[in-house]
Amino acid sequence: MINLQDLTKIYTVGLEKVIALRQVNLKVQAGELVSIMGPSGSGKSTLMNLIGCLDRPTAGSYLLEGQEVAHLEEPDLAQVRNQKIGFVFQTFNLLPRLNALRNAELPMLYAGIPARERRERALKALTEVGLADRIYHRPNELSGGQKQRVAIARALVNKPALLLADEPTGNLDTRSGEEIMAIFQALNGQGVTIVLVTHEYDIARHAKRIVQFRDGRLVNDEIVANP
Amino acid sequence: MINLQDLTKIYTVGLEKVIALRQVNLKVQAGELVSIMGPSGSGKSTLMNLIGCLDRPTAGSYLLEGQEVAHLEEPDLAQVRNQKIGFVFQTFNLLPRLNALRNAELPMLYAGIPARERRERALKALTEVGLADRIYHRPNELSGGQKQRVAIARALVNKPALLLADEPTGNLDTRSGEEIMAIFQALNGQGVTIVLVTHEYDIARHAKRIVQFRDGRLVNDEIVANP
Ligand SMILES: Nc1ncnc2c1ncn2[C@@H]1O[C@H](COP(=O)(O)OP(=O)(O)OP(=O)(O)O)[C@@H](O)[C@H]1O
Ligand SMILES: Nc1ncnc2c1ncn2[C@@H]1O[C@H](COP(=O)(O)OP(=O)(O)OP(=O)(O)O)[C@@H](O)[C@H]1O
Ligand SMILES: [Mg+2]
Ligand SMILES: [Mg+2]
Repeated sequence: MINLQDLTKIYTVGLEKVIALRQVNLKVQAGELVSIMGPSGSGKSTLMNLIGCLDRPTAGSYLLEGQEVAHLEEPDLAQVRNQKIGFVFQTFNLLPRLNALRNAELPMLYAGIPARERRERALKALTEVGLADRIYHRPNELSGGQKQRVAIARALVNKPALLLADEPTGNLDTRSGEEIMAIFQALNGQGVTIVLVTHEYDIARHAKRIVQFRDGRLVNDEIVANP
Repeated sequence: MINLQDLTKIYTVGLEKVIALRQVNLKVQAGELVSIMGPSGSGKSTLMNLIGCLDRPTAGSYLLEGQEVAHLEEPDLAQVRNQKIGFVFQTFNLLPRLNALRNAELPMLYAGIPARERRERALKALTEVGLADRIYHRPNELSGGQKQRVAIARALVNKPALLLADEPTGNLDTRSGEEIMAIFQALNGQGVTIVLVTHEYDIARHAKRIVQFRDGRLVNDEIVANP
């Protein structure tokens, strides 16, 4: 499903170069559930942005379902994103003027889904994450963990083949976090490929495989017993 | 230091009323270190906003260092905030057009501190949280945990008597989170009163007292052995 070879990302800030990812080699098979861990600043969100086609690498190759996407431009990137990928952002990225329901419906607008079905699917996803009684609240009328759960619901509504979740439980109490992981495991059971970044080992262990980053490099990649 | 009596906060969304806090009674002595825990949506950030004088209660009283602040208006509230309180927000609230250094200097501008001292203090705080090599990066050029650490540095620069930290380690790997807690414990050792919201028990246990919220109510308040 995902095949990264020598993937490199260098940011430029003024005269300074930040090597956010260095020659990352990573394969994820369709249907896997993989956790990504590593210190703050080690390149995890950068990796997720590249896998999610939100940004392009400086060097290296990225095959998504066998298609080379490293050199795609918008709007081809946008099409890949909307059709195949659901993304839960580390900082939620909700639209402030839309309520929870409208935020959750957004990916379906791009996919041309009709209004009635958008509403039904968004309601279902928001109910699943425990927000049925908050659907008309706008982001600034929601708690941190509620915003995070709207971001999760939004990532699910297009029934993506690949779900990318960057710290999806970072603002959730332990029990809400476990409820989200149960949703993810159920989706994975239905064949959705999931890559999730987390700094909490109890969350990471839900996956069968944990990949570790440090200073932009992939430094460890192991199968975990008893997820 | 903090004396909340029957503190109540009700939000109105359209025709709906959300009782975010119900008759909360809480005392925090000067020099204490208190952790606040509870499910997503249970009222923790609302409580922090009231204690931090960023919002006013619907009912009840709030004595801060013996002064009734529940009915203060801006700019008196702003003066209390700037002089006494450092706040780490759950969603960081950095200014997107300022780099890390300028974001960290911001509270000192309001306090009338001269430019050279602002820069020195901001540099020191950013170095302490491990961001010396990121001071010229703007928020969108920082990782999630780096943004969080800028928000922490910013809360410290005015040497507040009261530090309020809402999920300060929610985006940090375990080790960076422990480094932040070491900073907080050192400050507490110097007499700074600290109230911190967290959903991770390993972080909460650094405090000697853990207060639990549920559905807007304070439901448990106990001393913790061996922090
Ligand atoms: N401005 C607002 N208008 C309406 N409702 C609000 C507003 N802010 C918060 N709420 C609601 O008040 C309740 C408490 O919110 P609060 O942010 O205090 O929760 P929290 O304990 O910090 O949650 P989390 O752990 O998810 O951050 C939530 O149910 C939320 O939907
Ligand atoms: N747009 C950018 N411009 C310049 N540098 C950047 C940019 N985005 C990220 N960086 C830098 O690249 C490095 C990797 O960032 P990234 O966001 O991938 O880290 P991360 O592993 O997700 O960290 P965290 O756990 O704190 O979220 C960091 O050192 C960061 O400062
Ligand atoms: Mg990140
Ligand atoms: Mg909160």
